[in-house]
Amino acid sequence: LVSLKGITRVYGEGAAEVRALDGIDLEVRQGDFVAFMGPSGSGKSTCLNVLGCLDVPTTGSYAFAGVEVTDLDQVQRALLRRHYLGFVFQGFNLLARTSAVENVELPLVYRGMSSRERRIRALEALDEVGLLEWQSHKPNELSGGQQQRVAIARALVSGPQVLLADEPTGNLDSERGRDIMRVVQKLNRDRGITIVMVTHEEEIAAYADRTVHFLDGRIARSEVSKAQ
Amino acid sequence: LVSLKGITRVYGEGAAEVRALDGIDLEVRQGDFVAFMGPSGSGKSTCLNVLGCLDVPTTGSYAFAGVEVTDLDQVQRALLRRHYLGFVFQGFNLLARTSAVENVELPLVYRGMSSRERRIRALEALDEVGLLEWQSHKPNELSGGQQQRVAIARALVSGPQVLLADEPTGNLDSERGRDIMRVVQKLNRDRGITIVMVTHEEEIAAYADRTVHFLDGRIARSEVSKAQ
Ligand SMILES: Nc1ncnc2c1ncn2[C@@H]1O[C@H](COP(=O)(O)OP(=O)(O)OP(=O)(O)O)[C@@H](O)[C@H]1O
Ligand SMILES: Nc1ncnc2c1ncn2[C@@H]1O[C@H](COP(=O)(O)OP(=O)(O)OP(=O)(O)O)[C@@H](O)[C@H]1O
Ligand SMILES: [Mg+2]
Ligand SMILES: [Mg+2]
Repeated sequence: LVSLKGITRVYGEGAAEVRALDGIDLEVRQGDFVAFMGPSGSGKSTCLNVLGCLDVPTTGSYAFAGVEVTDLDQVQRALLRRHYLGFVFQGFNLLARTSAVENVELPLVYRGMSSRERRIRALEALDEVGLLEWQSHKPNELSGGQQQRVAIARALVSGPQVLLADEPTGNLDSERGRDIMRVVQKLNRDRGITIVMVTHEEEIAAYADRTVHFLDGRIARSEVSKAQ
Repeated sequence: LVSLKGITRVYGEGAAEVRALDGIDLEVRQGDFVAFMGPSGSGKSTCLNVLGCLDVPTTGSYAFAGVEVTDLDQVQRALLRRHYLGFVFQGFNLLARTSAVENVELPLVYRGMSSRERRIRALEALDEVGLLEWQSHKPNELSGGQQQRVAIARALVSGPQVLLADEPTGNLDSERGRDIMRVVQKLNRDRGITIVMVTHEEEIAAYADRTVHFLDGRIARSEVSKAQ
């Protein structure tokens, strides 16, 4: 489904150059569940952003479902994202002035769904992450972990084919983190959703089928998960 | 040093009422290192904000160094904060348009320090969290974990008497999280800085002397750390 070849992402020039990605080769098949781990600053979010068509690589090839994404323009990438992808951002990126349920409904607006249908689906997604009671709260009326769960619900509500999640349990206590991971794992097993998840917690990475380890903008090694 | 008695923090009214803190009694002595743990939404950040004079309780008493904080006005609370406290926010709260070093210098501006002295101290603080090379980067040119470390450096740069940290390692890989915890523990042991830290990771809470467990806006229990 996804094939990265020789991907680099370079910021700045000369002495100030930062090679956020420095030669990435990666294959992800439909229905895979992959975890990205690695030190702070090693390129995990940058790689996820390239996969999510939110960032364009400096060099290299990115094929998604046979389409060469680096050949697409910004409009075409936006359409691809909207159609296939759900994204949980490291910083959540919720709209500050709108309620939790309206934040979660947002991806459905593009699908030409009725407002009644959008509301039902958004409430179901919030229920799945334990936040049904909080649906009318704005982000600043929610705890850090509650905001993170709203971001997760929003990424899932449109039933995407691919879920890209950047540290989705970073602000959650262990029990809640496990609840979310069971939801995510079930989506992968029952509905074949492809998942790429950045995490720095080994117990969370263990829910994936394999873990790719980043170091200094490269992939240092890959490990298959033991416990299933 | 710090004494909370019967603290509540209530949002909304009637059926929509949220009791974020529902009767908190807590004593923290000078030089203590306390961890707050508990489920998402249980009141940890709210309690830390009350301690940090960033939020005013609905009822109850908060005595800081013998001063009744609930009797102070907003200006007096701001002065108290500036003088005694360093704060690491759950969402970092960095200034988006300024560089890492300028963000870290900010607390020192209030101390009437020369700009040369501020710069030296800010660079030392950044060095302590492993970010000296990144001092000129703006927040959007930094990874999530790097932004978190800038927030930590900023909280420490003015040598506060009390450090309040809301999930300071939530975006850091385990090794970097341990580095930060060693810095923090050293400040507590060598310089007697009082530390209250929210975390949801047991290995991080283990650096504290004791852990206070929150549940539904109350303190459910308190545990002394074993390993020292
Ligand atoms: N402005 C507000 N209006 C209504 N409820 C609020 C408001 N701010 C916070 N809350 C609620 O207060 C409760 C406690 O929030 P708090 O941020 O202290 O939790 P927390 O323990 O830090 O959670 P987390 O681990 O998710 O960060 C939450 O249920 C939250 O939704
Ligand atoms: N606009 C930019 N200009 C310069 N450097 C950048 C920019 N954006 C990101 N970087 C750098 O690229 C590197 C990789 O960043 P990335 O966000 O992918 O790391 P990460 O693995 O997600 O880290 P973390 O675990 O801390 O979230 C970092 O060193 C970061 O400072
Ligand atoms: Mg990241
Ligand atoms: Mg919190």
